[in-house]
Amino acid sequence: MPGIITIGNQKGGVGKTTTVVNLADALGRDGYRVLVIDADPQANCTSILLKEIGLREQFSLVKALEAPIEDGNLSSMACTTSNDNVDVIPNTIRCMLWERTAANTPDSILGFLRLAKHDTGLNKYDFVLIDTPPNIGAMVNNALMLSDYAIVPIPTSDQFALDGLATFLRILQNIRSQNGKLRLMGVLLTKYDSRASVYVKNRERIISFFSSKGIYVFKTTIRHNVDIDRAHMKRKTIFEFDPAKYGAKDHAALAKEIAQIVEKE
Amino acid sequence: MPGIITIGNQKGGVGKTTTVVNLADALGRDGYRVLVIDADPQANCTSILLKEIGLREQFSLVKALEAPIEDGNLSSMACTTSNDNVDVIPNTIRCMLWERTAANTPDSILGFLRLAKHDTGLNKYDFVLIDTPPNIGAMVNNALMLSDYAIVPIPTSDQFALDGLATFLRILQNIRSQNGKLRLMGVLLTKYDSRASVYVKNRERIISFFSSKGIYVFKTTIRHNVDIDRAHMKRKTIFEFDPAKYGAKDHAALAKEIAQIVEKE
Ligand SMILES: Nc1ncnc2c1ncn2[C@@H]1O[C@H](COP(=O)(O)OP(=O)(O)OP(=O)(O)O)[C@@H](O)[C@H]1O
Ligand SMILES: Nc1ncnc2c1ncn2[C@@H]1O[C@H](COP(=O)(O)OP(=O)(O)OP(=O)(O)O)[C@@H](O)[C@H]1O
Ligand SMILES: [Mg+2]
Ligand SMILES: [Mg+2]
Repeated sequence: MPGIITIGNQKGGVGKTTTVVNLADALGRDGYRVLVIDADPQANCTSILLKEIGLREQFSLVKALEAPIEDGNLSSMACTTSNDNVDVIPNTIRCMLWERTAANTPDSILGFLRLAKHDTGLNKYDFVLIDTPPNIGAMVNNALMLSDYAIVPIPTSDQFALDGLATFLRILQNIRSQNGKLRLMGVLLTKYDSRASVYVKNRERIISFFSSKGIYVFKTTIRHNVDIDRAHMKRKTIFEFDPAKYGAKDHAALAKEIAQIVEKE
Repeated sequence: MPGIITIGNQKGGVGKTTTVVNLADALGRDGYRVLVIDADPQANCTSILLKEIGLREQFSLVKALEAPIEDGNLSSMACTTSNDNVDVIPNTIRCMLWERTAANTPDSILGFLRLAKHDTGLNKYDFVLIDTPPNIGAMVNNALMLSDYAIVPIPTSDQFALDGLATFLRILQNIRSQNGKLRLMGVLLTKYDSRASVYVKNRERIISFFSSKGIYVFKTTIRHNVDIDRAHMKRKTIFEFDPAKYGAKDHAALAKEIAQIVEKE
């Protein structure tokens, strides 16, 4: 059974998608088999990882969710990426319509569980990483109901992202009452630019604040790296773009840190 | 009747809230009366502009929306800010529940129009600025149904924000069929960091791409400025924090540019 990790934060632009695509590639390069589920209807993950974009007419998360109840599963929707160890379940904007129709049905939080229930094809993966949208709606709830862990990216410069964490932790608590295996793996500091002293001080303040609350902060901090933006523009992971850059080194270090945490359990 | 402007982009973290709070303050300092409507349930605008946070138990957008049909209006929910020319209608997370219950009712796009219909109190404002969440749900649809203009912030470094614009323009077109006065005022380039050549080139490429499509790009570009983050951390607008900084100068220039555009019409 794979370790299933939701990358979540209802604040926008904190680096959820950036973390998912680059962490997946890093784990894949370390020899792990990884499935990425793009649970965001805006499908930014898909735009990076799915090399043949036309495939998502036949293979997508929303197609799995819309299939007749007995027919749906997740693993049959997996598509290859440029890393042989990484597959992706793409998404499309139609997922937004699905969210609306599923709104007053069990699928609004149990859809992914239903699809995963007898899905033995998932067992070939060591990790499942789920990218989620910037809200606390059906997709995040579904992802957390399926997950062993949540990782919350927080930019060291973003006050609003910090403000929103309490709300996200409440969502985790609610879901834990139904999914007892769900834990917060930790907070991941992102977009860290050490050139401005306010960001350096803020990072230290954030780390000590979370320690005092017993919340784990990853030892790896993802530094701000212009090559991360450049990789996205080229529809590549940072490793495909230039593995010598900080963005690659930081995600490689994060992959090792996460693999250790999961292996200890 | 005020000029009503939605600041929208379904991509997260592009600077919607940053633009709304600082543009409002800039317009206020130029002598215009401004109402800010925080249409995001995450209420980041509220956390900056509402000095007495307890007020939002009595005064909020969601309270207006939940009031009995004949009783609701917007202007009675307006609270003061530290700028005498700027009022804010706060929001709370309960707005997310409202969105769900309103989902299959006319209010899911007509709620704001209903509240504004006989609301003569709105006429004391020259501008209404509406901050919206990173999605294309009820709040954005409501805001656009009420608006004369939409402004779309796009960071010069963000490929996904650029990818998402086509979708946002489609939403504008759909709403225009019911609200004939709605226009895209323009795209606002944000978070512009001229230190990396890829960002300088990207900005030029974005500007020429939009010109070729007949889409107006504001002459004012909002530069990346660490003081914008510092102002948010202090719950201040950039003008309250330090009007000498780039963040203030850029939003002041934007206010002048927008006032000219609106006055020409
Ligand atoms: N370490 C970094 N260095 C430089 N740019 C970064 C870094 N991390 C993220 N970014 C940039 O920040 C922007 C937002 O990142 P991303 O889209 O991954 O966030 P998100 O949380 O998935 O956003 P959303 O909430 O909209 O889904 C993107 O332009 C991305 O390239
Ligand atoms: N010009 C700028 N210089 C420096 N930081 C900026 C600038 N504009 C925005 N930011 C920072 O980027 C982050 C995202 O900005 P903001 O919250 O305004 O975006 P948003 O589009 O409202 O996000 P959301 O979609 O989550 O509502 C914040 O930490 C903000 O301080
Ligand atoms: Mg994303
Ligand atoms: Mg915002």
